[in-house]
Amino acid sequence: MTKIFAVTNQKGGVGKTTTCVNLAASLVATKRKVLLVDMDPQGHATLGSGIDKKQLQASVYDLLMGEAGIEAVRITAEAGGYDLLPANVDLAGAEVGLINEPRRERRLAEALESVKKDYDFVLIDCPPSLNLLTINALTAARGVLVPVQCEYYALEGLTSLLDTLKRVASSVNPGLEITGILRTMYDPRNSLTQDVSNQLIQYFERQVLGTVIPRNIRLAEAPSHGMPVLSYDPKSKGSLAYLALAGEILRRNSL
Amino acid sequence: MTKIFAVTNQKGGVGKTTTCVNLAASLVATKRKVLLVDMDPQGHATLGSGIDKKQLQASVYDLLMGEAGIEAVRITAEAGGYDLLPANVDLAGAEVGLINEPRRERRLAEALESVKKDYDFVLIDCPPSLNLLTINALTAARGVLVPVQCEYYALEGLTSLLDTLKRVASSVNPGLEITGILRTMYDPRNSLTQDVSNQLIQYFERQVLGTVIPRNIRLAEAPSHGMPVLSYDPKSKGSLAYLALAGEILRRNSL
Ligand SMILES: Nc1ncnc2c1ncn2[C@@H]1O[C@H](COP(=O)(O)OP(=O)(O)OP(=O)(O)O)[C@@H](O)[C@H]1O
Ligand SMILES: Nc1ncnc2c1ncn2[C@@H]1O[C@H](COP(=O)(O)OP(=O)(O)OP(=O)(O)O)[C@@H](O)[C@H]1O
Ligand SMILES: [Mg+2]
Ligand SMILES: [Mg+2]
Repeated sequence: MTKIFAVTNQKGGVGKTTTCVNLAASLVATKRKVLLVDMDPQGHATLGSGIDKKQLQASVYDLLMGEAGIEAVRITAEAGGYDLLPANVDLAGAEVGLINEPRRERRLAEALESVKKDYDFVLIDCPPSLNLLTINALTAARGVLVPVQCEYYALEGLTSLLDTLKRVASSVNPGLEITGILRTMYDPRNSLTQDVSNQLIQYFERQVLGTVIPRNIRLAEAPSHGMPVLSYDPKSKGSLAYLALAGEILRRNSL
Repeated sequence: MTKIFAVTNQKGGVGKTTTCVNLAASLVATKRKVLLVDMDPQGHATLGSGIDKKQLQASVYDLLMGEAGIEAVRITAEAGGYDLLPANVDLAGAEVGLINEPRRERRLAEALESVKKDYDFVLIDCPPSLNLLTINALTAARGVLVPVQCEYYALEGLTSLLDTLKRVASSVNPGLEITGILRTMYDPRNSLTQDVSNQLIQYFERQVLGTVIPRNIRLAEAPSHGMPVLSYDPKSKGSLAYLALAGEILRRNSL
């Protein structure tokens, strides 16, 4: 059964895209088939996978607007070894473009129906917002992976994210649940990180993933080379952390 | 003449809110009168100023929707010594709420008309998006302050920001120009930071501000105490950097 995860947090800059690209590549390294969906008009998951977003024949925007089928949009990201539904700035027009469309929150879910059986995992990178693009991701997903930088603003923002998850679960997607809270850019030497981490564990208990992603400059360098860190610097702390994350996700889903 | 700056970058987590709260407090320290406008439904500039966003009588949302006047919304943020137009999650409803309204991008500009003469500076904190809330901020502003973390995704995102600025300047706000590019979370020891910084200087030349905000944990700790870093730890590197920024902004505006 295909596992579809939305990787989301409306707080900006917490490591959503970095997690999508590197977890996708790490799951491929364990011989799983993976589709990465870029639902952010910034198109950073597309860029970080080595794809030139200005050269796209078709993108997620065309898919959501019903102007292209999934076969026309789907490409292979050579660097990571996974398939990709790429995005570019056109996607910013989807919110207004779909405003009067019926079932507008289900566009992605319906588009994925015909291909999801080809994959073990589908990861969806979300923009830093609780807008229609994120709602589409939450409606298509079974689980939600929430990257959290262990700082005050990122912790505080979880309340509105949880409210949104409850709303989506009680309306369009009853099966939706939290796959895990992922601590990112973790710096064990500083007490703020530890305080926030302790608060996460107190509140979310077992939902907090054991794997912690450390702050590691290789993770910030890899995107400029258009590849996941596993290809850029396989022995780096960043690579090892995302491989460990893939292992934990597999274990937690008894795979 | 009141200087109105939009502090914006659709890339998430680059230090927009941290810059707004701490530049506002630093300008107050130089005896200027400052109004801070929170245009982000996350309400982090409100929280970072020590205001409980759940207890607001009225917020920026009511102002944009025409349901409250600016006097009912404006409050004083004791900790920083500046006035604030606070925000909470209601603001997320403004984009859809204003969809069919005429002059919907000018709502903030018109609301500020009656009070802007009370201030030397108005700073507007933007959400990590190029949506109607950011367009309202860009329409109300004379200048744009762009915080940039010196990393690949943040650098890459500047192209769509520049496109948006050009569009706004050629339509609703002809006077809009870049006040400055602010390098944030700057870590001089790492070569990626230096590479990106050099690219910024090459492209933007004099628009890149001389003041650089270093990575400093005190800046991340201060918000959990509901105050600018100038009140939390006045001798920290973060405080000194934002005071220096206030000085540079004053010099560049011959004040
Ligand atoms: N563990 C890490 N160590 C060091 N740098 C990191 C780490 N994770 C992410 N980064 C860097 O931090 C920045 C923010 O990460 P990223 O862009 O993945 O976050 P995001 O949540 O997707 O942001 P947005 O909200 O804009 O979509 C990027 O420059 C990225 O390269
Ligand atoms: N110079 C700095 N040194 C250390 N930490 C910083 C610095 N500037 C900001 N931070 C921290 O980094 C995180 C991101 O900063 P901030 O929230 O201000 O960015 P933002 O651009 O407003 O994010 P968003 O896109 O979500 O609105 C916060 O936890 C903040 O406390
Ligand atoms: Mg991202
Ligand atoms: Mg912010």
